[in-house]
Amino acid sequence: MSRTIAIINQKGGTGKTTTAVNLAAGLARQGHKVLLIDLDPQAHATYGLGVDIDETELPTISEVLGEENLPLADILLDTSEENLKLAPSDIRLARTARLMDSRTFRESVLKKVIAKVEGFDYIIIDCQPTLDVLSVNALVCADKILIPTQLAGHALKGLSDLLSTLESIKNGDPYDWRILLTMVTGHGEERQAQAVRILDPIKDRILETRIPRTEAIERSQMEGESDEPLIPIVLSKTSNRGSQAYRSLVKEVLEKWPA
Amino acid sequence: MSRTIAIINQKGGTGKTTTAVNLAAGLARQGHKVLLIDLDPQAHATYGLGVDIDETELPTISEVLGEENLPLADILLDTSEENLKLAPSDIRLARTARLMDSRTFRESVLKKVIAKVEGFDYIIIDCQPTLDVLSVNALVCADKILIPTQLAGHALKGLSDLLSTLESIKNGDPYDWRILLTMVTGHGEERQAQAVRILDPIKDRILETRIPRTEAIERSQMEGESDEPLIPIVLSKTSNRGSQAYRSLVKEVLEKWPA
Ligand SMILES: Nc1ncnc2c1ncn2[C@@H]1O[C@H](COP(=O)(O)OP(=O)(O)OP(=O)(O)O)[C@@H](O)[C@H]1O
Ligand SMILES: Nc1ncnc2c1ncn2[C@@H]1O[C@H](COP(=O)(O)OP(=O)(O)OP(=O)(O)O)[C@@H](O)[C@H]1O
Ligand SMILES: [Mg+2]
Ligand SMILES: [Mg+2]
Repeated sequence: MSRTIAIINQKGGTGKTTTAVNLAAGLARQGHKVLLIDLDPQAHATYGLGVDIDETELPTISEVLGEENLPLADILLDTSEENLKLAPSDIRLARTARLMDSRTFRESVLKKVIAKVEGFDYIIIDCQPTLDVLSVNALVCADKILIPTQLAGHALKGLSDLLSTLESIKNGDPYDWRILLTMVTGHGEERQAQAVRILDPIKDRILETRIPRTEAIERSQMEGESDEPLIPIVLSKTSNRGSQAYRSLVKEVLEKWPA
Repeated sequence: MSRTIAIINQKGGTGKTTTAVNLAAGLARQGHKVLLIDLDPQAHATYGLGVDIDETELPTISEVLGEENLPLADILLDTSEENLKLAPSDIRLARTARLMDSRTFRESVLKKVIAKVEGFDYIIIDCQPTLDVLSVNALVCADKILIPTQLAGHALKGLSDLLSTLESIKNGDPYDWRILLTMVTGHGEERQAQAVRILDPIKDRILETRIPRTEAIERSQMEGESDEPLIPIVLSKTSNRGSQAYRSLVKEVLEKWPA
């Protein structure tokens, strides 16, 4: 039975994809069998692992959740990391999501699909920045929920919506959730201290690891001039604040949510 | 006939709300009659203008686009800026959007509603980070499209999707679009230069104004300890890089898209 972790926050740009790709790659490098499911039609996790889905005719998660009803195992791609497989996404998923909205048991389509794959210690799901049918499917599947959030006004506003949506979806089923503080900066003490005060009622849900805002992390998601594929910062040969932070996240996830 | 400007980018966290609130407030301060429509169920533009919608029983854009069919004029709120009115949003808009999906002419609901209000020089629409029925409605209404984007890998990926969606929606109708570079930093020359090279084919679409990443802008969206409402940085009494940049944006919009 694998651990399924949904990486979610309906606020845009809080570091969900960066966290999903680095957590998945980092756990795989530690020897765990990992599946990363890209549930965002914009397919940023797919690009982040160096797969240019536009250039291929390959089927994606869209054909698994849609009327084609392909088995999940049929669309899995190898990545440069031996223990990491990817279920890629593409823009067709946006249309599939609209069609899913009118199906019976639309909330459990992904859960039924995941139940048929075996051999993974961790399944990581990257979500898009809305609480639509795709995100609800991720929350239904996952027993662990990781919420990347910045120490910023707008990012904190939506947390109570997300937590009450989660509560109503889980309806008594066991689950665990944690907040990951991302893009933490050295300046702006006043603002960040204010944000931490706002989070005080749920401070025991905040992971110890904090991801700093670093240029190296921003650069790691930018294709270079040469056709080298993107490499998640956690796997970088050099040690920097960004790679150290994501390695510490991998360690903390292994402690709190062992396979 | 007012100028309708949609602020849109399906990538999350590119500075759409920050730009919508500051452009609207800046144009109003120059004496133009402005309406800001919050089309994001997360209602960040509504909070950004100091309206705590959770505390009120007020109707929002959700009741205008939904089956209640309220006139837009009935939900407009005054703001601290004399020439600026707000059409607030709230989380109910997410459910309204799902119901809109099955209506006939679902793409033109907002256009019909806006046609009935008068007296505004500019109508600014803040969009959520997806290309769903709400964003399509904004694109159908707007004759000007402003696309805030960061000089970052993921943000550039989605531009071609957005531009082809726009092309198919407008289907021959006149419109104009511009890109606004946001959160531009002093470091990371290599990454930003690479990003500008990727944008080269559409470089004449990039506005001259570039919005720097500043702590003052980030702080301007964070509620303080005291109950003072949030003030858009463009209206700040002190002059700083953030307020100057947004004042330059107001000027450039008035030049390129006069009322
Ligand atoms: N710790 C960091 N330091 C610097 N830049 C970062 C960091 N984390 C993420 N970024 C950058 O911030 C932007 C947003 O990150 P990312 O795309 O991972 O967020 P997201 O929550 O997945 O966004 P969306 O809501 O669009 O899915 C990206 O350009 C990314 O490269
Ligand atoms: N120029 C800037 N300098 C520093 N911080 C900024 C700047 N512009 C925006 N921000 C901050 O970045 C975050 C994202 O900005 P904003 O919420 O405006 O983006 P958005 O595109 O509206 O996001 P969403 O996709 O969730 O709607 C916010 O915390 C905001 O305060
Ligand atoms: Mg993402
Ligand atoms: Mg926004």
